[in-house]
Parts: sequence; structure tokens; C-alpha cells
Amino acid sequence: EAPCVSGVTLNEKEVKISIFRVLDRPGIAAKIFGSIAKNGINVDMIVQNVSKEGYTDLSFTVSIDNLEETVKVTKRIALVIGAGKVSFDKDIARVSIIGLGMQSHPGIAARMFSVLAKNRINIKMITTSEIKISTVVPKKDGKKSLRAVHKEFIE
Amino acid sequence: EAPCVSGVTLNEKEVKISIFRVLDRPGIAAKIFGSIAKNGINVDMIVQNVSKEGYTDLSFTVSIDNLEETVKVTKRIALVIGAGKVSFDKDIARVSIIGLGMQSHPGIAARMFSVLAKNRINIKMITTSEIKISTVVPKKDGKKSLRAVHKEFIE
Ligand SMILES: C[C@@H](O)[C@H](N)C(=O)O
Ligand SMILES: C[C@@H](O)[C@H](N)C(=O)O
Repeated sequence: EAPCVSGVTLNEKEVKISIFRVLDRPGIAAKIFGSIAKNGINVDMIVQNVSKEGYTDLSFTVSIDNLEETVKVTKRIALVIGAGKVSFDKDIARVSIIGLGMQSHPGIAARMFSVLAKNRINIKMITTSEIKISTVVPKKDGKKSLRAVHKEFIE
Repeated sequence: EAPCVSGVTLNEKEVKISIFRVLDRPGIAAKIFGSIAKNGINVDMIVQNVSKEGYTDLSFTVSIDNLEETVKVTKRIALVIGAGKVSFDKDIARVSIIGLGMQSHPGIAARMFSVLAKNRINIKMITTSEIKISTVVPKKDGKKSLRAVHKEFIE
């Protein structure tokens, strides 16, 4: 079958914010992101994994220019919903591969993760869909990741 | 600005597998998904949120037909990498909205989450990108979610 990865992207201008210990019941995600949207802040990547004992963590990325305001807004809403602590991480770069029908090519994600592993790059977050596989890596590894993944899939 | 949500999808044929307490260092994700790919199993959604104290959880979805084999393979690799327990959840449906440039429309995700919240539907997992916002909800709420989100964005 034809290779289906059409591009690799690097975003070094984002920061990640996490709200820990969020109650896992309807309305919580709506409150959090409604609040952030009301402040006109664009949210890029949102990640929520499964809850444990009724609580989960929510992480999301915003442009670095919005860091201060986003942290302020997030801490305010975290208080309202009784969540745990809010933290932010500027040490990130987001490397993604874009393609079509990637879910029916087992191993595309595995290949991307292997390439990063071979370069000793730690994967801090992962989100995937049929059209895009995104990994968040340490900021210093952003360009190295882009080159390595580009070499693996595009060249 | 022109509305940018072009479609809503529902996938009721997936199951979610989680590996808890995975060591957060290079090579782990590659081992897990390399192993699954070697067995010819297609992986759809992969979610990894940030680690705490050096460990994180990895969740992913596969077609329900692959459940048994995937659990077997995953348990085997979990042992190899010294991860914690492996669990699976058949009680899921994945509802996604697809569009263009959604990250520059603050509030699209918030609107989707609000619609689900108004219908008292709990969001079990979230992954987003500029082109797709995916939520995993309880299986019984799949069709209701699809209708509600479709009504909100498409009609
Ligand atoms: C944690 C959060 O996503 C919650 N489950 C909600 O539905 O809003
Ligand atoms: C947890 C897993 O993603 C690990 N950080 C890796 O890079 O493989």
C-alpha cells in the first residue's frame, strides 16, 4: 500500500498546562474549557486519559504568549470545581506526523515512537487520530525529533 | 468567521485498553506499540497524559474484534517492561467532530463538552488536534452524543 504519511510538523511555541485531580463527572470539562474560551484563549491540544477512583487529570497546550493569563484563569476555575493543583510546563515541543488512514497501517505510530526512542527522546504526551499522531517531547529535542521523524517517513 | 466544523462521527466498535504505571522514559511507547503492530493489530486512538513521579498511563483503542488478542499481547509486553496492570473497557463509544483550523476558534471544544454535559454524558477520554476533537463516552450514550453534537454544530 502507498505510504500515507504526508508531512511532519514541529511546534515550539506552546506551553502545557495540567489540572490534576479533576472530578470525573459530566460538566467539568465544559466548565474548564468554557472558562478558558471566554477569555479568548485558543487551546490547541487537549489530553484526558481515563480516570482512577473517580478522578483524572486534564492537560492542554496554549501559545506561550498566553501562559500567564491561562494559568490565572485555570487556577480560578480549578478552585471553583474543587480540582487539585494546576501546573505548567514550558519545556515542551510538539512533533506530529500527518497522513491519511493511518489507523489502518499498524505500526506507523510504533515507527514514530521508535525513531524518537533511538534518539533517546522521551515522549511526554501522546494523542493520535487517523490523520495525525502528535507527541510532546522536551523542548531541547524538538528540532532533533523533527529531523529524525522527517528522515524516517518523508525522505 | 465561517463555521469550521464539517462533520460529526460516532464509532461504537472500539474497546479501550489501558496500561497503568508505565515507566516514563525513552523506548517504552515504542516497545508497546511495536509489539502490538507486530501482531497486525490496528490501533486507533492513543492517549498518554503527563507523568507523575516518573510513571504515566497509556490508553489506546482497537476494534472490538481484536480485544482478546490485544489484551494478551498487551499483558505480555506489560510484564516485559515492568508496567503495572492492564485493563480493558468495552463500555465506550467515540464521538468526534471534524473541522478545519479549530484551534483558532476558542470554544469549539468547550461547546462540544457543554453539549455533552447538558445531556449528562460523562467524558471518559479526550484527544484533540486542529482538525479533530475526539471524546470517549459510555457506550450507551454514543448515539445520544452523536445526535446532540450534530444538532449543535451541523444543523
Ligand atoms: C473529566 C471531565 O472530562 C469530565 N468527565 C466531564 O465530562 O466533563
Ligand atoms: C511513556 C512513554 O511514552 C515513554 N515516555 C516513551 O518515551 O516511550
